[in-house]
Amino acid sequence: RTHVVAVSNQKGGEGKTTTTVNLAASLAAGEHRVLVVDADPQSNATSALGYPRGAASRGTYEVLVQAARAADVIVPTDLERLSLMPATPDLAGAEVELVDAPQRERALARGLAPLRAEGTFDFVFIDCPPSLGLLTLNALVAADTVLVPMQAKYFSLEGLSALMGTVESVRAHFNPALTLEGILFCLHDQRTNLARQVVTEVREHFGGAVYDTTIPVNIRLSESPSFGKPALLYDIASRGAQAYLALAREFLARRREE
Amino acid sequence: RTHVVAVSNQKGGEGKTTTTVNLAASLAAGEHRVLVVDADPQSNATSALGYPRGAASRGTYEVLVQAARAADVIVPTDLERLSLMPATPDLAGAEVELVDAPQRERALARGLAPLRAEGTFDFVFIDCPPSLGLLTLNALVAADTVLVPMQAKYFSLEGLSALMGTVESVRAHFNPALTLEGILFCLHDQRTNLARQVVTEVREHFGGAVYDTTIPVNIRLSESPSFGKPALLYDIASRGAQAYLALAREFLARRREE
Ligand SMILES: Nc1ncnc2c1ncn2[C@@H]1O[C@H](COP(=O)(O)OP(=O)(O)OP(=O)(O)O)[C@@H](O)[C@H]1O
Ligand SMILES: Nc1ncnc2c1ncn2[C@@H]1O[C@H](COP(=O)(O)OP(=O)(O)OP(=O)(O)O)[C@@H](O)[C@H]1O
Ligand SMILES: [Mg+2]
Ligand SMILES: [Mg+2]
Repeated sequence: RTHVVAVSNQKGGEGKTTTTVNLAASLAAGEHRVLVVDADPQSNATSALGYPRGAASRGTYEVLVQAARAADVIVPTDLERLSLMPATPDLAGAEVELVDAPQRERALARGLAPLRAEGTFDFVFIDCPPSLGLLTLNALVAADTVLVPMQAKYFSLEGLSALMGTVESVRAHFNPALTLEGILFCLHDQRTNLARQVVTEVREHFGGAVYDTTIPVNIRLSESPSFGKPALLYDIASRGAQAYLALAREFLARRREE
Repeated sequence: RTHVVAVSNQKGGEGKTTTTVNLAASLAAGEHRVLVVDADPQSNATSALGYPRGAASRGTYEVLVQAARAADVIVPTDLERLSLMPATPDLAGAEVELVDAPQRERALARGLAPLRAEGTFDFVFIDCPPSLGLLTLNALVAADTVLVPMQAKYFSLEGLSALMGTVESVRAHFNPALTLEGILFCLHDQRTNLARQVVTEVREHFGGAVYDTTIPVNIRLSESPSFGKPALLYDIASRGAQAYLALAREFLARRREE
């Protein structure tokens, strides 16, 4: 059964793309068939997986706005079991173009339905933009769960409650089955008081939803997208690559408990 | 004469809000009359200046969508010469509500026009969301210049060219007078090779537009919003507060050369 995860946080720079790319890669390296759907017009996940600006001609935009077949726009990556539905520059116009479409929040769910039916992938990860607009809404409606990367900082804490409000609203109106996959602390420097306070507060409120794995600040994670590769292909020994491999193990262990 | 600066970068988490709040505060501490316009529905600048979620009842939304008078929604902050036009939760709906309005990209320019006419402020800084949507467009059309905070990282470099493309488009269609105030490296760790490479590339392309001042990673800058204060009121001796004071001096020196 295909398990679809929206990676979302409307706060900017919390590690959504880095988590999408590296968690997906870690699962693919572990022999799971994984698809990354880049739903962000910035197309950072797309370049991080080897398709810099202009390299991909079709992708999420065509699926959302032109009802293109997902299988026709999905491309390979340097990892055998990791595939990509690219973001292209046209995607910047998708929110406007979808506004008047019937069931405009289900466009991505419709696009991914054949993949679910064919069981092509074990996991699909959708990289969302830093907003709660129509692209993020489509991801939350298409997904089984939402994974929230966040920093242990004050604005991140403020953003978390706004995001959970949106998730509740999506459950109420569009996707009652949507649940929280987990909350992941990224770019994490646990030596600071602020970080400890934020982690404590989030764990108090969300309990076991918060992953034990945290992702430390590690330069390899910001370097690897410039080579179009996930960190485990660029420097598997790095703390960053190892942290996402550990996250993948924790992610899988939790899924087995479901 | 009122000088209006849009603080913009569609890439998330590059230091827009931290720069808006702390540069504005540094100028206000130096006896300039400064207004921060929070144009981001996340309302991070608003809480960073002492108005946590719910505290402000009216603000940028009313000016944009209801043609409210700017002077009627502007509120004070803990700094005598620093004022705030708050973001409120309604602002999340502004982009949708503005879509069919006549001259929808000029709503903020119209709202700020009386302030310019009355010369109430020396400087206005507009905090933008991480997107190139209608709110950012309104800021770029209302502004004299755009200041771009960015990190010295790979995705930030990709984002810079997309942003400059948008600026060119705004100059061509809506605001021919818009110029680049400057590019500011934020959350800057100059010890890494990646950082040095990105700085070199950006300086090569943008020359003197890049500030000599860079803002280092400093925990005080992520802590101070939790106290509703700019860093110079929270810990003026901190590297973060000192860096923004230095930026303010460089900002003013450049303005005098104009
Ligand atoms: N653990 C880490 N260590 C070092 N750098 C990191 C780490 N995680 C992410 N980065 C870098 O920090 C920046 C922000 O991360 P990223 O782009 O993944 O966040 P995001 O939430 O996807 O941002 P946006 O809101 O713009 O989509 C990027 O330049 C990325 O390469
Ligand atoms: N120099 C710094 N040192 C330490 N923390 C910082 C620094 N600059 C910003 N921060 C923190 O890093 C995070 C990102 O910064 P900020 O929110 O200002 O970026 P932004 O570009 O406004 O983000 P968004 O795209 O979501 O609007 C925030 O939690 C902020 O408090
Ligand atoms: Mg991203
Ligand atoms: Mg901000």
